[in-house]
Formats: sequence, C-alpha cells, structure tokens
Amino acid sequence: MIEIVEAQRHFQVGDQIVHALNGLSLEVAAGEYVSIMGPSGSGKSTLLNVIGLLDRLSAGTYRLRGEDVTRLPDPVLAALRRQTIGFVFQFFHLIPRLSAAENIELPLTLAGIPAEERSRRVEQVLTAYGLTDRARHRPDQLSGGQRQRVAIARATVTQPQVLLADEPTGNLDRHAGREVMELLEHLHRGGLTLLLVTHDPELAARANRRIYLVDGKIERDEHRRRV
Amino acid sequence: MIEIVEAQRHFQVGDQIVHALNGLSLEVAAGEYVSIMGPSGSGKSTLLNVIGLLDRLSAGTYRLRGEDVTRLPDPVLAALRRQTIGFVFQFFHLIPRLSAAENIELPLTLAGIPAEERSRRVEQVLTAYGLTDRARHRPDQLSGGQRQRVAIARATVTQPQVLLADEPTGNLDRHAGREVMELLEHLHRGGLTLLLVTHDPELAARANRRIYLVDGKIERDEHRRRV
Ligand SMILES: Nc1ncnc2c1ncn2[C@@H]1O[C@H](COP(=O)(O)OP(=O)(O)OP(=O)(O)O)[C@@H](O)[C@H]1O
Ligand SMILES: Nc1ncnc2c1ncn2[C@@H]1O[C@H](COP(=O)(O)OP(=O)(O)OP(=O)(O)O)[C@@H](O)[C@H]1O
Ligand SMILES: [Mg+2]
Ligand SMILES: [Mg+2]
Repeated sequence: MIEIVEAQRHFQVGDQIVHALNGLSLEVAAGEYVSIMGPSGSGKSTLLNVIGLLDRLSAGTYRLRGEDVTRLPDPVLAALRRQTIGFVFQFFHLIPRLSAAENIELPLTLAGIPAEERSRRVEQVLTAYGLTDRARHRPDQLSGGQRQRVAIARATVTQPQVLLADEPTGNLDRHAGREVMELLEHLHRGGLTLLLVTHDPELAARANRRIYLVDGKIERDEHRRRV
Repeated sequence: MIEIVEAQRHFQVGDQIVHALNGLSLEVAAGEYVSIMGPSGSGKSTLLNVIGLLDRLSAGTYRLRGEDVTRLPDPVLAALRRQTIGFVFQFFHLIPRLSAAENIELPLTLAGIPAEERSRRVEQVLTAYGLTDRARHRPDQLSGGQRQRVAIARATVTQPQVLLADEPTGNLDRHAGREVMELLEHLHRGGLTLLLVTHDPELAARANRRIYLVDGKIERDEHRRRV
C-alpha cells in the first residue's frame, strides 16, 4: 500500500538546513494499523504529510499502491489524495467561515456525492463523535476537543482507504479519546489502513505495529506477536 | 489572588444558548499550584480566559488581588493582564510573521524592558526550552511541539505573577513534557501562582490541588494532604 525508500526531506531556513526526514524507509501493507511515536521535532508530521501527498520528498521514492507518486504533478496528487486518503491534521485546519457540519460535508461535495447521501453521512458522523448540538457552530465557537472531533469526522466521512491521523486525541479527555479510538479501530476492522501519530504510549500500544522515529529516521519497528 | 463568585458565561449561536460557565465559584490563593480537568467542552478554556482577563463574565463577580475586575474597561484590563498574567493558549496564538525569538521577545518590548535585558531573557528561555537552534524559524517552520514550547517561553519570559496554561503539554512527547513541567514547577516554587488545564491525569496529579469541571461548574476540588 505504502512504500517509502531512503526518503530525504530537508527544509532551508536562512543558511540552516533541517533534515526533517533523513534516510527513512518504510513499508505498510493494506489494512495495517500502525502507530508512530518519537520526540518533538523528530519528523512525524513531515512523514505523514509526505504519505498524505501534501508534501514531496527532496530525495528517495514513494510508491502508493505500487504507483511511483514521488514526482507526479500537483493536480494529479490532489485528485489521488482526495480519492484515497483521509487526513486528521495536528492543528485541524478547519475552514473558519464554515460551520462544523459544513466543514465535514465539504470533501463529500468535492467528491461529487449527491446531496441526500452527503446529508446522511454528515448526520452519522456528527452523532458518532458527539457533535450533534454543535453542528451549526463555527470553529471559533467550539472547544479545542470539539474542533478536533470535527477534524476527525471530516477525515472519515469520505470513507477513505488510508487514514492518517496526527495526534488525534491530543485535545480530548480520556473518555472522548477512547471513544474516538474505538470508532477508528472499528473502521480499521472494516479494512481501513490506519496510521496514527501519537505522544501517548497507551494509545500507541493499541496498534498492531509501533514505529519510533528519531531525527528523521526509523529507530524501531515493533510488530505485535500473535498468540 | 483569584476570587470568582457564581460565574456565568453564556454564548449565543443562532437561537441556541450555550452555558459555558454555569454558576462557578472558585478561590485561588497567591502561590497555589492548581490543575483543572474535565470533559471536552466542560468550560476549562472559558474559565481560563475569564481569569486571564481575555473574556468577561455574563453574570457573577471576579476579583483579582482583591480588586473587582468584572466590569473594568478594556484598556485597563489589557494593562493589568500584561503586568500580572502569563497565558499559554490551547492553540498557541503565535504571530505568524515573527520568528520564535521575536514572538518570545514581544511581551518584553510591550512592557518597556530595555533591549539588553530582553535579549538576555529571550536567550535564557530559548535554552531552557530547547529552542536555541530554532530561534529564527517562524511558526510555520516549526513542529507542533516546538510551537507549543515557544508559546510557553513567551508566557514565562515576562516573569508574571500568575501563569495560566491551557494544555501546555498536549503536543509534547513524554520527555519534553516532563522538562516543561519541571520548569513550570521551578517557577512555582519561586512564588508563581500556577493554574494548569490538562487532560493528562498524571500531570494533574502533580499539582497540590485538583479541580474537576463538568458542564461549566466545579464538580470536585481536591487538596493534597500534607503528611
Ligand atoms: N517548513 C519548515 N521549515 C523549516 N523547518 C521545518 C519546517 N517544517 C518542519 N521543520 C522542522 O523539521 C523537523 C521535523 O518537524 P515535524 O513537524 O515533522 O516534527 P514532529 O515529529 O511532528 O514534531 P511534534 O511532535 O513536535 O509535532 C522539526 O525540527 C522542525 O523544526
Ligand atoms: N465563542 C463561542 N460561541 C459559542 N459557544 C462557545 C464559544 N466558545 C466556547 N463555546 C462552547 O462553550 C463550551 C465550553 O467551551 P470550552 O472551550 O471552555 O471547553 P473546554 O473545557 O476547554 O474543552 P476542551 O477540553 O475540548 O478544550 C463548549 O461546549 C463550546 O462549544
Ligand atoms: Mg507534529
Ligand atoms: Mg479547551
């Protein structure tokens, strides 16, 4: 599903070069459930952005479902991303002028889903994430955890093949965080490939496979043993 | 230091009224170390914003150091806030066009601190929070946890009397989170009044006093017993 070989991604700030990804190789099969941990600044968001076709590598290769996407033109990447990937951003990136429900509906509209089906799906995720009585609120009228849940609802409503979640419970209390994880794991059991960046070791432990990043490389890659 | 009596804060969205604070009373003495937990949407950020003079009550009273501040005019509140309070926002509110160092320096400039002293203090917090080689980066060139640390550095660099921190470790790995807590607790031992909103029960347990919010009210208020 996801195959990254010798990835490099550097950024330049003034005369300083930051090697955010520094020789990272990773294979993820369809349907896997992977958690990604590592120190602040170790490259987790950068890795997720590359996988999610939101950023390009400086060097190395990225194959998505067998197709080399490393140097595809932007419009092609955008179309591929919309069809395949759901992304929960570390800082949500909700559209300020749209309500929670409109934010969630937007990717469905862009995908050409008809109005009745859109409406059904939006209702369903609003209920699932406990947002029904916040549907009309704009992001600035929501609490931090409510915004986070809107971001997660938006990422899952298109029924993507791959879900990339960058710290999806960072602003949620223990109870809401667990509810979110159960919803995502339910989708995973239905076939979703799930990659989750988290700083919470208890959450990371729920995945079948745990990856640790340090300084833009994979330091450790643990698979849970089946008994 | 902080005295809130029968606080009400409601918001109106269309014809819906949200009671974010709903009869909340709280007293915090100078030098206390208090953690605040509660479900997503229970009113924690709203409470912190009211205490931090960033928001006003709809009803009830707020006394800060014995002075009734409930209905002070905006410019007076702003001056009082700058002199007394450091605020770490749940979503940082860094200034996009300024570098990390400039963001941290800004409150010192507004306070009329001379250039040499500003420069010394900025250097000191950059080092303390592990940001020295990110000083020139703008917020969009920083990782989530690096931005969070810039927000904390900015809130502490003015040496405030009260620090209000809204989930200050939500984007930090365990190690960086612990380092931040040690720095804040060091300031507390020096006399700082410290109020910390967190979803992490282990962090909340470090405080001398633990408050639990539910539906805009204080449900529980536990003081650690001295042995
Ligand atoms: N646009 C950019 N320009 C310059 N440097 C960048 C840029 N984006 C990220 N970086 C740097 O690249 C490194 C990796 O960033 P990244 O956001 O991937 O870290 P992270 O592992 O997600 O950290 P966190 O846990 O704090 O969110 C960081 O040191 C960061 O300063
Ligand atoms: N500007 C606003 N307009 C309307 N409703 C608001 C506004 N700000 C907050 N609210 C509502 O008030 C309630 C309390 O919000 P608050 O941000 O204080 O919650 P919180 O406890 O900080 O939650 P979280 O843990 O998710 O950050 C929420 O239900 C939220 O939807
Ligand atoms: Mg990140
Ligand atoms: Mg909040």
